[in-house]
Amino acid sequence: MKVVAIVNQKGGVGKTTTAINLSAALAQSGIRVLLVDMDSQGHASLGLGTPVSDLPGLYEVFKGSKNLRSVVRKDVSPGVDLVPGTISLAAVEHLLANRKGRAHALRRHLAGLRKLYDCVVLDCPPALGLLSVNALRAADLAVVPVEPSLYALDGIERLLETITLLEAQYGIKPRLTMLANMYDTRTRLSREIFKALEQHDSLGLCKARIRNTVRLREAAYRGMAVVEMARSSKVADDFRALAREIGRRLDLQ
Amino acid sequence: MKVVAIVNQKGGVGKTTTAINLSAALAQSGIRVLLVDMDSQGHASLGLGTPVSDLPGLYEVFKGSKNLRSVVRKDVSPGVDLVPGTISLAAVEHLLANRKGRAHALRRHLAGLRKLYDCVVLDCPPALGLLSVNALRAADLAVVPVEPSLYALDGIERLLETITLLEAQYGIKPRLTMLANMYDTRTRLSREIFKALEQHDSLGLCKARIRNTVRLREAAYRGMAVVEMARSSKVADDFRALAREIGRRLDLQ
Ligand SMILES: Nc1ncnc2c1ncn2[C@@H]1O[C@H](COP(=O)(O)OP(=O)(O)OP(=O)(O)O)[C@@H](O)[C@H]1O
Ligand SMILES: Nc1ncnc2c1ncn2[C@@H]1O[C@H](COP(=O)(O)OP(=O)(O)OP(=O)(O)O)[C@@H](O)[C@H]1O
Ligand SMILES: [Mg+2]
Ligand SMILES: [Mg+2]
Repeated sequence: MKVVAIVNQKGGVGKTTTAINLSAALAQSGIRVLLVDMDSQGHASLGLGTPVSDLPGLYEVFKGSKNLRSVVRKDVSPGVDLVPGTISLAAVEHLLANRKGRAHALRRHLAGLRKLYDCVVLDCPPALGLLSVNALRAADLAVVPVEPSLYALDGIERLLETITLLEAQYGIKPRLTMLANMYDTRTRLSREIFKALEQHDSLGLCKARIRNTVRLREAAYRGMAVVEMARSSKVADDFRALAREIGRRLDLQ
Repeated sequence: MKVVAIVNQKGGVGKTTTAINLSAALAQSGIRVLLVDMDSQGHASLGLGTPVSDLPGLYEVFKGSKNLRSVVRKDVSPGVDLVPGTISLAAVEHLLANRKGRAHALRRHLAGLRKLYDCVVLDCPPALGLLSVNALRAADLAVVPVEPSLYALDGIERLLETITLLEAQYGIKPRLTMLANMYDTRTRLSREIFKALEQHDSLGLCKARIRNTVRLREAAYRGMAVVEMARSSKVADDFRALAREIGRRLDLQ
């Protein structure tokens, strides 16, 4: 079982959109996928038609009152199971703050699901707190969506600094890759920024890129993955290409 | 002196873009403006050409080792002074957590600047922690940028719930208004979502709307407000209209 964390402390770069559609595209190619919504705002859940709830979730699992399998919702999208984002996630920071092994909680609980899934996708919140740290610790690969803006470029450098600190503090060293999102060949800023990112000296860029299209917002609005709602669209091709690329990198199936 | 908080726990909806350009547009009409970057990622500062630093900032002010005036940078944009976002802001949550009056720290410190500025604009991070709570407590008006997506609609309801809790807990009751951002008349989803928001039963929508345009990303990339970089562009008109509308609501000047 391989684990992919979708991480970026910058808000609104497309972490949730990537987590949802990568999960659905992997599942369409026969891979058994668990999507874990690690944001108390519950957007991965919402974008697949499952509203945020006060049902038990990761918080209750970390607290020890539920096991991880019992909070899984089956088939929120064909072939995709979901651990929903719950309001109680907001209290995880506090719960784990003084615990020994606080960065390893997610990894330990995921180990119990090894036989059930080929791939786990983790959707992280816009912060580098304990939830994102747990995701990075559990991950075989961390995918960092970037949008064509100054803030995204700056965010990458900050993320790399944080990852260096995490390595020193917790021994965390996931493989990292950037993913170009909201890619628009017609605007010069987009071409310029992604060209600069291609030449980054310590971080690679996925070959697959996700184009800027209102279809992604429409799909979320209807609670479906775009590879399900608009199977033959160009952006569905983008996500299938991403799924194949990540599948090869992680040796899935 | 009036205080405007730009708040929304959803990431990437345009809080920073609004804070920067509203500040610059107000200043262009002769209003003395202080922009306070309340995000440890320091994007309001970055978008005006002032990189995030480890210089003293709000954290040191709340800690008592600096007064607010001493951390102000003058004229980062014509007529706009800035309290820069600093890495140390990340520690404010922890610093204030157990203090009495933890929601009022910002309001107290801002009071000392009453004679120097007509308007203070607060750029909040994508979370409803103590920094956003302090901003809401200090604010005469809270502006909530919304983008045309399901997540934005859901975010609004969550924000309203939180504001109700804050009122019970701290007596916070700012006037609230939404601002349509990334407005695109050509896409049906955008028209549909903003039409739904116009009819919200407890929250109004500003008359001014900010259109979806790459110019805003270009301006941030060049460290300038768009009303300075592209004075006669349509989106500069949008921000000047917003500045006039907010100026009237708050009786500025
Ligand atoms: N390639 C794209 N083209 C058009 N819209 C997109 C694209 N990717 C994401 N979006 C839209 O941009 C908005 C932000 O995306 P999303 O919520 O996935 O980002 P996020 O990084 O998860 O945000 P947060 O930091 O709040 O968790 C959403 O409305 C989404 O539908
Ligand atoms: N009206 C618009 N048209 C086009 N791009 C926009 C618009 N508003 C904001 N953007 C761009 O969208 C991205 C996100 O905007 P911004 O950083 O202002 O959001 P934010 O709410 O402050 O994010 P965070 O939650 O991370 O603080 C930026 O790259 C910005 O330049
Ligand atoms: Mg998200
Ligand atoms: Mg911001």
